Parts: sequence; C-alpha cells; structure tokens
Amino acid sequence: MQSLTLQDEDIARLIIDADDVACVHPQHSAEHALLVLIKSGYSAIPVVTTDGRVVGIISKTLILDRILGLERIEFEALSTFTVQDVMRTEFHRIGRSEPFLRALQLSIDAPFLCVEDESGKFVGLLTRHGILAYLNGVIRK
Amino acid sequence: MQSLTLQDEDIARLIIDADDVACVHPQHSAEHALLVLIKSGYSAIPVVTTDGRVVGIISKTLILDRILGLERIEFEALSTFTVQDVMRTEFHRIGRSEPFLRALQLSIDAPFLCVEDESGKFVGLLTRHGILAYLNGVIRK
Ligand SMILES: Nc1ncnc2c1ncn2[C@@H]1O[C@@H]2COP(=O)(O)O[C@H]3[C@@H](O)[C@H](n4cnc5c(N)ncnc54)O[C@@H]3COP(=O)(O)O[C@H]2[C@H]1O
Ligand SMILES: Nc1ncnc2c1ncn2[C@@H]1O[C@@H]2COP(=O)(O)O[C@H]3[C@@H](O)[C@H](n4cnc5c(N)ncnc54)O[C@@H]3COP(=O)(O)O[C@H]2[C@H]1O
Repeated sequence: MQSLTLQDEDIARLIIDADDVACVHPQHSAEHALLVLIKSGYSAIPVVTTDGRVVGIISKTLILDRILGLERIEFEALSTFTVQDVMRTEFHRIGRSEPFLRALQLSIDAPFLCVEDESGKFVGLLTRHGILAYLNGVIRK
Repeated sequence: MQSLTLQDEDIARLIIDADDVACVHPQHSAEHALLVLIKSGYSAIPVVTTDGRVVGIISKTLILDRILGLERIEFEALSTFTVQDVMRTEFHRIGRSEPFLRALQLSIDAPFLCVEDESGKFVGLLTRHGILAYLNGVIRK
C-alpha cells in the first residue's frame, strides 16, 4: 500500500445544486414518490420539507419492500401510506465547507451525501460520481 | 489540484466473488427478477447465463419503467415479459488482472463493474464501495 498525500480541497465545486436535485415531501403519498423515482431513474432521492430541510431518504427499495406481501406485490396499498411512513431517517449529511477527505470517508457507505449550510438548510448533493471523477483527475499513474 | 501518484495495484483483492453476488437468468420472468431485487435490497444486479457469462444488467428502474402506464403502474404485466426483454446490454466489464486505475476510471459512471477472467467467464463484482474504501485507505491528509 502506498500512502498518498492530498491537499484538502473543499467540496463546494463538486456539489449538485438543490434546484437540480429530484426530491419529494414527507407528506407525499408513496405512490407519488414511486412515480418520481421511476421517472427520474434514480434509486434513492432526498425528502425535503417546505422550509428546505432534508428529513430523510426515500428509495424504490423502501417503498417496494413495504408492499411486498406473502403471495404477491400489493400495489393497491401504495396510496395508503406516505413518504414519511417509510423513509430512512438515518443518512449521511455534510456541511458545505467541510474538507474533501471527510466526504470521501462518508461516501464509502453512501451513494450520495446531503450537503447543508451552517443553519442546516439543504444546499445540494455530493455524489460518488463527483468524488470519483475528482480523484481520477488528481491521481496519475 | 495536486497530482498524486499511485502504485498500480491489481484489483483482485477488491473483488466480491461471483458466489456472493445476487444475479438472475435472462429467461427468468420480470416478476421473479423484481422479487430478487426487492429481497436483496440492491438497485441493480448482473444477468448471468447457465454457462457463467454476464449478458446484461437488470434494475428496479428498468422493470418498473416498462410497466409504467399512462394512468397507473400496471403490475399485472410483470409476468408477461422476461429479464432478457428489459435488461441493459451495455455495461462496464473489466478483466481480473487489469490495473486499479482502469477500475477507478470506469467506476466514475458505473456503481459496479463485472469482472471476467481471460475466457470471459464471470468471476465477481467490483463496487464503488470497494474502490472508495481502498482509496480512503491510501490517501492521507
Ligand atoms: N440520469 C442519469 N444520467 C447519468 N448518469 C446516471 C443517471 N442516473 C444514474 N446515473 C449513474 O448511475 C449511478 C447510480 O445512480 P443511482 O440512481 O443508483 O444513485 C444516485 C441517486 O440515488 C442520487 N442522485 C444523483 N443525482 C441526483 C439528482 N439530481 N437528484 C436526486 N438524486 C440524485 O445519487 C446516487 C449516486 O449518483 P451518482 O451520480 O454518483 O451515480 C449514478 C450515475 O453514475
Ligand atoms: N446489503 C447491504 N449491506 C451494506 N451496504 C449496502 C447494502 N446494500 C447497499 N449498500 C450500500 O448502498 C450502496 C448502493 O447500493 P445499490 O444497491 O444502489 O448498488 C449496488 C448494487 O447494485 C451492486 N451490488 C453490490 N453488491 C452486490 C451483490 N453482492 N450482489 C449483486 N449486486 C451487488 O453494486 C452496487 C454498488 O454497491 P456498493 O457496495 O458500492 O454500494 C452500496 C453500499 O454502499
């Protein structure tokens, strides 16, 4: 194993702005969330409140798991529960002025990180794609 | 941007062995594939033939997209088509003795890479998790 040193860039340049992020509200129906997930093509997206805070992550897996019955997938149940009922509330957040190495560490177990400002407002996403593209740019054989 | 040099390790140590990889056959029904995807929790998995070759990738998005009707999600259609009808046939493969930097480059746009041996047989997966964990281990501030 060779040890590399990396000048600690901040993550601001790598963030996907919140305006370009597909997200849903906690009170939306699970059916609406599944349609947004299918149309956007994303596996998982943030759940954001009207005052701009991330309160959870919703994914196709979480919604489908909930309607998986013993015999079949019970699709008619989709309109009986909300995003809030199934979203994951434990997820990785990162401050927008935190160092890149912190983002690298968190991205080992998370396909994306929710970036927040000093007051906890959602400012955007940091994806593994962004982190890997940055590293590929700085690492030379 | 600081340029780092990395001794080019091979990828063998990072591979998830094919026996530990959830996969389906091309002739399986879409319904069976969706159940495997829900139960495993994975977004996408390889499609492997009986003679051990990867011929495609199947995901929840590809299956759900296919049954998304104008008014509603038509779940009853799930048993009318097979994995082969919807799988993605363009995906990233890598040979098991290829260098790490090649894997890093490919992982920028792919959550996982299908690793093959010299004869094209599927030997396992290389995931972004494995690549990021390795890089985090070698990069020091
Ligand atoms: N429309 C598209 N165009 C080009 N490439 C696409 C794509 N959809 C997916 N990919 C590729 O597939 C990877 C996995 O996507 P996934 O939806 O599972 O997982 C995504 C998704 O759950 C979330 N995500 C990314 N961009 C998003 C956005 N604008 N809004 C909401 N969620 C987003 O972050 C995860 C990681 O994203 P990342 O870019 O690292 O990794 C993406 C990207 O490399
Ligand atoms: N059961 C579990 N236990 C712990 N962590 C879990 C997990 N399921 C998902 N994760 C975490 O979420 C990431 C995205 O998973 P996803 O299923 O979207 O995307 C996965 C999945 O599509 C595929 N994959 C990973 N392991 C697999 C396996 N054993 N069999 C089939 N496909 C696999 O490779 C993609 C990237 O995997 P990666 O590990 O880099 O990244 C995983 C991992 O960090």
